[in-house]
Amino acid sequence: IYRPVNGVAADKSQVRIAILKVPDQPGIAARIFGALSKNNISVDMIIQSLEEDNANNIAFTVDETDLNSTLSILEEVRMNLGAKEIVVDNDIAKISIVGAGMIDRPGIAASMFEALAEQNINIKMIATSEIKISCLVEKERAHEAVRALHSKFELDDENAEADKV
Amino acid sequence: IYRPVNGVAADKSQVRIAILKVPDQPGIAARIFGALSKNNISVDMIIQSLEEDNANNIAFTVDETDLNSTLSILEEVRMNLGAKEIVVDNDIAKISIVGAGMIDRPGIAASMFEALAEQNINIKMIATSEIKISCLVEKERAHEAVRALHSKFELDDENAEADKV
Ligand SMILES: C[C@@H](O)[C@H](N)C(=O)O
Ligand SMILES: C[C@@H](O)[C@H](N)C(=O)O
Repeated sequence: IYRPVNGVAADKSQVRIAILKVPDQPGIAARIFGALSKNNISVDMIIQSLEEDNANNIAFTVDETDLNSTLSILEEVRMNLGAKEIVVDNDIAKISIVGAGMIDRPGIAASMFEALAEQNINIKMIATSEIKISCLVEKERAHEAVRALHSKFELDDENAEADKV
Repeated sequence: IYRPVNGVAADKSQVRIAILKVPDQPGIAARIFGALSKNNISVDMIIQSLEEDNANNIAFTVDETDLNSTLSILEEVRMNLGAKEIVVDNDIAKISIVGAGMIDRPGIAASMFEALAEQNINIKMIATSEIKISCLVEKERAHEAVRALHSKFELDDENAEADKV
């Protein structure tokens, strides 16, 4: 059976960090992530949306074990850039749907968001690619989110089979 | 030779649309993208970063041929949600680096941002996944961006070979 979505994943080991009101000019993202990579900090998601008044926010996720080192590196960058502040959200679970068939399927992201909405789960952050759509939700909602997505994308019976093994 | 990045892509056929100051509560993303998908609008990137004062912005890209229909659908949603406004940026090129080996490689995103910074190219938007990092830049910088990335990730000689064929 062809399924556009063939799996759901939940990752509760990450923390979201954002540097607010960085100047929206060339070289800024390079400095931030250059500093992190020089210090061997592995970054998972990086999200930057629209600018406002010539400034922007850049949010990213790292493993929670890297929180303290990330914050000290980032504080130095923040001072050098004159960015407003650094904010941390450690109440996040990264919920992802994965599939080869998602590209050019307008309804897949909408269905994911609907599944979460039906459980009254708030979506804190969104990033998409052709084979993966990820949403950040509160940690304690992760299990429900996964169940709702298994159900929405009809992955339940497969899971029942797997559980019996 | 193992290369973490094996390709660079540029897409100049999209437009970025954002709906600003939507209420940050369950069901909002579902309504927006439900309305678009009901009308068969194919969405490529969806980006939502951190909330501010219980509201958020949601930005997404569609093919430029879908701009007008997207705007009329979105305006109706905007009114129903009481969202502040809709903004359009049609001066965008989506520049992506693709590779199987990018996961757990802290420096790849930083290198991409550095390549663009070295050409004084401003990064308008960022979204990442394990196999793809995408940045939106001004349309007229697309060609330079691709060249800079080919060079940074040493994909130049392969391209020279391909051109000779
Ligand atoms: C905000 C940040 O992305 C900046 N526009 C840059 O190009 O580095
Ligand atoms: C802003 C939007 O993503 C909202 N938080 C929702 O869950 O739908």
